[in-house]
Amino acid sequence: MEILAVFNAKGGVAKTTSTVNLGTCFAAMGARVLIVDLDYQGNATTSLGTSELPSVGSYDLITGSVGVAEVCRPTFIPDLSMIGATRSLAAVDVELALKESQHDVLRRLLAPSAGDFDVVLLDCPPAMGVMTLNALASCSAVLIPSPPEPYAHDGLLRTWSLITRIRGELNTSMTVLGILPTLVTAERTEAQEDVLTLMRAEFGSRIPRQGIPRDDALFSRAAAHSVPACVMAPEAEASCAYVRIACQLLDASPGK
Amino acid sequence: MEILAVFNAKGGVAKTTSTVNLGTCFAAMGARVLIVDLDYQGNATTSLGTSELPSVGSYDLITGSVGVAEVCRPTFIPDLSMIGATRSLAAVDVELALKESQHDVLRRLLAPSAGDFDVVLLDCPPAMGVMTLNALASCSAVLIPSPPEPYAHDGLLRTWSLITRIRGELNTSMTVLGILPTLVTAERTEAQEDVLTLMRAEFGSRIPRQGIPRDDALFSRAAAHSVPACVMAPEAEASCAYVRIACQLLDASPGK
Ligand SMILES: Nc1ncnc2c1ncn2[C@@H]1O[C@H](COP(=O)(O)OP(=O)(O)OP(=O)(O)O)[C@@H](O)[C@H]1O
Ligand SMILES: Nc1ncnc2c1ncn2[C@@H]1O[C@H](COP(=O)(O)OP(=O)(O)OP(=O)(O)O)[C@@H](O)[C@H]1O
Ligand SMILES: [Mg+2]
Ligand SMILES: [Mg+2]
Repeated sequence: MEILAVFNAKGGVAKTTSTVNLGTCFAAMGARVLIVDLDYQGNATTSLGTSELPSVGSYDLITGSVGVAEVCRPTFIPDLSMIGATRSLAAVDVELALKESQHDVLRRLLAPSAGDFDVVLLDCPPAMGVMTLNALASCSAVLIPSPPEPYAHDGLLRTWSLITRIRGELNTSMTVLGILPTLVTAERTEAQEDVLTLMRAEFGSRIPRQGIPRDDALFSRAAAHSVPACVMAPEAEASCAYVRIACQLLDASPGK
Repeated sequence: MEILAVFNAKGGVAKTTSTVNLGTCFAAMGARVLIVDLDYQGNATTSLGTSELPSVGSYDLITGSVGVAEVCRPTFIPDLSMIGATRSLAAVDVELALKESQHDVLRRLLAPSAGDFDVVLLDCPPAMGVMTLNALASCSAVLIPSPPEPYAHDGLLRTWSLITRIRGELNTSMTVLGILPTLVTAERTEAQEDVLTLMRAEFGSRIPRQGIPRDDALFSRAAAHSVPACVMAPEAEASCAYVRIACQLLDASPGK
């Protein structure tokens, strides 16, 4: 079972959108997929057929009051299950900080389900808090969505140094699957071109040749209907880009 | 002295961009302005002429080791000063949580400077953490940037209920100056139009008739050069929109 954390400290870079669409693509390719929403905002939870948050979810799992079976729910997509977010996640950092040496408690809680899932995707909040620490210490691989924008580039560098530190101290087997350029506009501005060039110089082959194109109409419609974009319009350029990236990730992932 | 918190729990909605551009407009209109960067990402700090974070900043002020005078720095914009973010802000939530009944410590720390500034702008991180709680308990007014997008609309409703709760329990004199539609594309998609209609139905006159138009070229260039967009291109439509909003806010603010 591969546990893939989707994280970038910067807000609004398409972490949730990438988690939901890649999860859908992996399931369509025959993998048994679980998405765990670790962000109290619950955007991943409301992107897969329901607009309500569940009564029990990832917070209850992490604080130890229930097991995976009690919080895991099927979605309308075959082979794609979800452990949703609940409002109590806003307090999870304090709960986790009080537990002694439980940095990778998420990995231990998910381990009994290794026979049920091939891929687990963790949607992280835009914060370097204790929940994110746990996700990065628990995962086997990490994907960093990042638009070619100056603020996001600052966030990418900070995120990179945090991941490097966690890999050195807490999770030596973690691999960085890559940096995914998102929200890439068709006619890129000069500053966006500069950031993209800088990203390729800094991270080389870790950046796929093509990122995910911006498509406001598709993604705002998909979010409004709680349906992943690649289900709503499978032939759209952005959907095809997610399919292509999903194929590349499945090929690259250590736990294939 | 008016303390204006700029907050929305959702990430990437132009909190920092609005803080920096409104601060610049207020200063140009003759107000003495202070921006306090409360987000460890430090995007506001690197938007006003420097790309480096200072050695001491808002974290040191909040934890009580220095006063405003030691952390307040002028920017290249006349009458606009900045208390920058430092990396240690990532740990500020735990520090603040351990201080008994200090929910509005920020207000008390800024109070001695009431004679030096007319407007203080607080750029908040995309989180409902203890730092945000302090900013909302300390401010005299709050502005909520929010793009007409389904996820951001969810964030807006959650942000609204948090603000209502804090106003009831900790900060009865706080006013909500408004909800600022940001990243408003010229040709709005149907889902964006629906969200905008919903926002107007829910919040009525709290939403200005015109929001801030999206202008990727201008804002990515401005961020790359550490210059506010309304300085880089004062005649651009988005810059004029920030000027118009700044005028409306100055007229509406209780502490004029
Ligand atoms: N390729 C795309 N084209 C257009 N809009 C997109 C695209 N990908 C995502 N979006 C939109 O961009 C916004 C930010 O995306 P999303 O919420 O997934 O980011 P995030 O990193 O998860 O945010 P947060 O930091 O708040 O968790 C959303 O409104 C989403 O619908
Ligand atoms: N009117 C606009 N047109 C185009 N791009 C914009 C506009 N306003 C902001 N941006 C860009 O959108 C991105 C998000 O803006 P910003 O970083 O200010 O949001 P934020 O809410 O402060 O994010 P965070 O939640 O990470 O603190 C940035 O890349 C910024 O340059
Ligand atoms: Mg998200
Ligand atoms: Mg910001």
